[in-house]
Amino acid sequence: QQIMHEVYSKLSSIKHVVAVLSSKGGVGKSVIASSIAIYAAMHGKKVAIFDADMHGSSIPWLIGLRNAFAAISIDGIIKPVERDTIAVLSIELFLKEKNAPVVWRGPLKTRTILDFLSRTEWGERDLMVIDLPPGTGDEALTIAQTLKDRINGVVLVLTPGLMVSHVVTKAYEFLKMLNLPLLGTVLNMAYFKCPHCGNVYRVFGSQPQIPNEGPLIEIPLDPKLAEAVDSGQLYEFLKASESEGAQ
Amino acid sequence: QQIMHEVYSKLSSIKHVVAVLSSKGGVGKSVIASSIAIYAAMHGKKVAIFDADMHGSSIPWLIGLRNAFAAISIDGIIKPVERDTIAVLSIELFLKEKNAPVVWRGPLKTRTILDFLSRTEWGERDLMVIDLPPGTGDEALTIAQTLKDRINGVVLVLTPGLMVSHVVTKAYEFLKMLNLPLLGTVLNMAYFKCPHCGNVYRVFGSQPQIPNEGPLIEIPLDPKLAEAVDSGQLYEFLKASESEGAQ
Ligand SMILES: Nc1ncnc2c1ncn2[C@@H]1O[C@H](COP(=O)(O)OP(=O)(O)O)[C@@H](O)[C@H]1O
Ligand SMILES: Nc1ncnc2c1ncn2[C@@H]1O[C@H](COP(=O)(O)OP(=O)(O)O)[C@@H](O)[C@H]1O
Ligand SMILES: [Zn+2]
Repeated sequence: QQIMHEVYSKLSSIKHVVAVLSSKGGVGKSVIASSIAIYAAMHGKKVAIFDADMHGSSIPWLIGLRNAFAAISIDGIIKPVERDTIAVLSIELFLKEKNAPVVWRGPLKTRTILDFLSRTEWGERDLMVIDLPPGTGDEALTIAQTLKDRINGVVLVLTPGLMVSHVVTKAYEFLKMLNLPLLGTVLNMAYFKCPHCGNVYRVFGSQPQIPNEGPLIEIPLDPKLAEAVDSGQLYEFLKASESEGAQ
Repeated sequence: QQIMHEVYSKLSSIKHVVAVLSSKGGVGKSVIASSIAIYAAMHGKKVAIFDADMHGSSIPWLIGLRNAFAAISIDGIIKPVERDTIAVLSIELFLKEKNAPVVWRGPLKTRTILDFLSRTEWGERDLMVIDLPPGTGDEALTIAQTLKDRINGVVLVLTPGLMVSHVVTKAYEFLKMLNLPLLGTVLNMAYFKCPHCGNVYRVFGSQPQIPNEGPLIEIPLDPKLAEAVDSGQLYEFLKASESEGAQ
């Protein structure tokens, strides 16, 4: 189909494509996706990050571009917004009123994702990171079906707790169904270490029970990370604590 | 339209309808929705809970029905699964393989929600709680448009942090757009109190900045609640700690 051809040609100058997925919301997908992009940029890579979450797009906020606007030229070409060597595209960058909800049904979300992928000039990039919304619906399906030959790997994100493991196991099954390679799993908010007395608590419950393919990276629940996110300073936070580097 | 008529007739024996919404995932919507239903049942009310989250349905797990199955009779009538005085309906109750992902696009999700609402025999109920998935997409839109004259109020759930506030403000706008009344807001995981030294930490960042209409209820990040959820013992946990009662 014509649009697939356009998508592949627009992505032809991107070396690697990684998607960040979880069937569960609020586990830290956007923070992890942004951290991967920022970390790669800190190591001299040219990066693109595509926010496929139409209803809760947080990528511009996390990259420090919360008040930026993307533009579409009269011939329909979309230019992403850049910060250092990271090019960002998100529906949020097109909202005049940043608090406005995107109240769209599936077909419109799908068409917008295909529009974004087929009309954006990303330029030369070493890596593209795709942040997916929670669930295995229109967005994840469209990205998986459109980019199945381009996605090099998927990072799965979850938090502790058996109920969350149950829901995130569905994401593993989704990857198998669509033949997408799993790069590794991030167990986020794995524990909280009291800064005062040093006691460690698994605040969200048991260790996950998930099909354990590839590396498992644990990230603690860290109030300093939350503060950095609050103030849109994730970039600065990661620079200062090189060790936190998610991937 | 014919289906609207069927929906209203199936809900005619339900006194109040409350929806639980957040444009952000993982904030505790399912835990709050289940807690409201369990709390009402503990006080002698007849309750129904409808899980409109197709991709991450956790309600059967939370009500202690994770291995239960719902049935459809040959004339197409759906009977919810009951525990005490709570009737539960969720896509999860129809999955033979409970780990299977529901990989559906918007139109199929919409049709399933309308099917569930127009064919389920709820019986006499004092209260119906509707758990919505994150976002302002097909599910929230279908429920809001179909039940706009039946929904008595919406409970909004969020966690601390300015980025989450930004995304959840979109849910407030959504309620205004659709003229749905706001009952109150639950600030979940508001703080963590170290069981050992008593220090209190706002692990997710700043107090939310949201349009503050109606009461704001704060619930702490509580490892005991997470453990109860893990083992499907939310019912027992709430009974034991009457004080925790969410609403
Ligand atoms: N390890 C962590 N420690 C503290 N806060 C975190 C951590 N990871 C994520 N957060 C916070 O949790 C919230 C949800 O993260 P987000 O990346 O938006 O999740 P998702 O994209 O899965 O919905 C954000 O407010 C973020 O600041
Ligand atoms: N106050 C709390 N303290 C500890 N854990 C909580 C609390 N509220 C929710 N959780 C845990 O957080 C996770 C997400 O909750 P859930 O209700 O599934 O969120 P949502 O429905 O918004 O995606 C679950 O594992 C649940 O056990
Ligand atoms: Zn302590």
